[in-house]
Amino acid sequence: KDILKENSIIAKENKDLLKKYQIKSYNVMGAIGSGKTSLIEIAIDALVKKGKKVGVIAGDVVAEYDSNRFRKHNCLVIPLNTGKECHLDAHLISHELEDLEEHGILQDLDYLFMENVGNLICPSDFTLGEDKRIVIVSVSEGDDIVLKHPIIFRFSDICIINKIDIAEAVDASPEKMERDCLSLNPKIKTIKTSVKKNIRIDEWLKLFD
Amino acid sequence: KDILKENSIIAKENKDLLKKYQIKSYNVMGAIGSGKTSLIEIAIDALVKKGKKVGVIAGDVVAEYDSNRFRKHNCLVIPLNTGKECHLDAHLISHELEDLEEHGILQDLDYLFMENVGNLICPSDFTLGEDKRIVIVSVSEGDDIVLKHPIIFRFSDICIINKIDIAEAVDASPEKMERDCLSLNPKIKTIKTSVKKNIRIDEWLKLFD
Ligand SMILES: Nc1nc2c(ncn2[C@@H]2O[C@H](COP(=O)(O)OP(=O)(O)OP(=O)(O)O)[C@@H](O)[C@H]2O)c(=O)[nH]1
Ligand SMILES: Nc1nc2c(ncn2[C@@H]2O[C@H](COP(=O)(O)OP(=O)(O)OP(=O)(O)O)[C@@H](O)[C@H]2O)c(=O)[nH]1
Ligand SMILES: [Mg+2]
Ligand SMILES: [Mg+2]
Ligand SMILES: [Zn+2]
Ligand SMILES: [Zn+2]
Repeated sequence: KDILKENSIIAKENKDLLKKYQIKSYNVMGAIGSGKTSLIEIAIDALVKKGKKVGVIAGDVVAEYDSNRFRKHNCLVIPLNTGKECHLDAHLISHELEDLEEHGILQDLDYLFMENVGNLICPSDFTLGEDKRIVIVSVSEGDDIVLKHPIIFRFSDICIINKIDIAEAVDASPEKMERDCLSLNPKIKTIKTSVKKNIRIDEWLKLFD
Repeated sequence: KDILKENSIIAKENKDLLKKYQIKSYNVMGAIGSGKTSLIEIAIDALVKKGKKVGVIAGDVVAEYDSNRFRKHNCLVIPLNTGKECHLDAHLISHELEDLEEHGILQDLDYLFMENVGNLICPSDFTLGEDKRIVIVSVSEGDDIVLKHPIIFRFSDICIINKIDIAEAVDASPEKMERDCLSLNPKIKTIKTSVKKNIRIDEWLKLFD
């Protein structure tokens, strides 16, 4: 489709721009409420502690809920109201990147996180120019969620299976979810985490070394 | 937009067709894994027990996961592969209804459930011809989920806040979610349920009396 072709052209431009300034970038996708913001917040804190400069583009449907959470951290926050858009696209991102470059801010960044709209369908079609694609699901969505949405897992580099502390309470098997990820995409890296109980958060952080 | 105008025209035709045969219909929307299929299954069983004829249109991204769950019940199952569609639309539904009418099956139904794609953004724009719009969210999505997606709650008749049995485990307040629904839409009917612990399932079933 023309829209997708157009998007990949702009995504390539975004990627080149980020590479020019040696910025590591992450497209963080996932189901609604799976823990995207929580995990990004944790990554930001750890990177800032190591003296890194971090930016985050926060896709909020309305208002600035996630942007406001990111603002509590020592990072650059770029709010993006997505409204009726059910996915971020390269065009939206390119505007923000060009703005930041003009203001001389982009050049300073070491890391850029982009929190996508909560959706396991559309974001797979629209790359943004990221280095790594992360998809975050949680056990509470049901452990058939991976096989129910094969495309996004096939086209992601990393899958986080979050909220494993409540796996029993929702009758879900994180191991099944992990197996399903690998069956769809043998090259995907999986981590079973709990933000609440601090399980494998160190492995999450290792992704950004 | 033309697409939306076109959709409402077809939705009206669907509505008229369902009214012609006195079929009560429900557009069941909600977040991924919030409990849509589980709650519809429970409704089907109760209605079948009362001698009603029930049909369900199951929107599955791929394969027939939800359709296969519905097949275990004594109802008519219409599988619908939505693929990259992030919402059901009136056009898809009209095809199914016309098919059923031609085969003399539609006429027999008393109830029709339509399980929409897991998505809190796009389905609000696309009515299907339903009598009632139900949106199902669960506490595990975070209790800011309602205010984060105002449109779908403004345009729904009923909101189910599910999985209240794990509210504490995910630090969410079902009461806040309920208040937020009513603040956006004073006329919305809310029920705080747990499928797992059988909380207020009787109230869920009362909706279909
Ligand atoms: N029990 C438990 N709850 C968690 C965990 N991680 C996140 N949560 C809760 O899940 C809810 C959603 O977390 P967020 O970080 O806002 O998730 P999100 O994916 O950014 O949500 P959206 O941007 O709205 O799609 C919050 O109430 C968190 O407290 C976990 O590991 N265990
Ligand atoms: N703890 C708990 N788990 C629940 C409850 N209701 C549903 N679940 C679990 O939540 C998961 C998803 O339930 P489904 O009925 O498949 O949800 P859905 O909205 O149809 O999911 P999709 O169609 O994939 O978007 C399953 O693993 C259920 O066992 C509840 O009230 N409490
Ligand atoms: Mg978020
Ligand atoms: Mg379902
Ligand atoms: Zn979409
Ligand atoms: Zn959409």
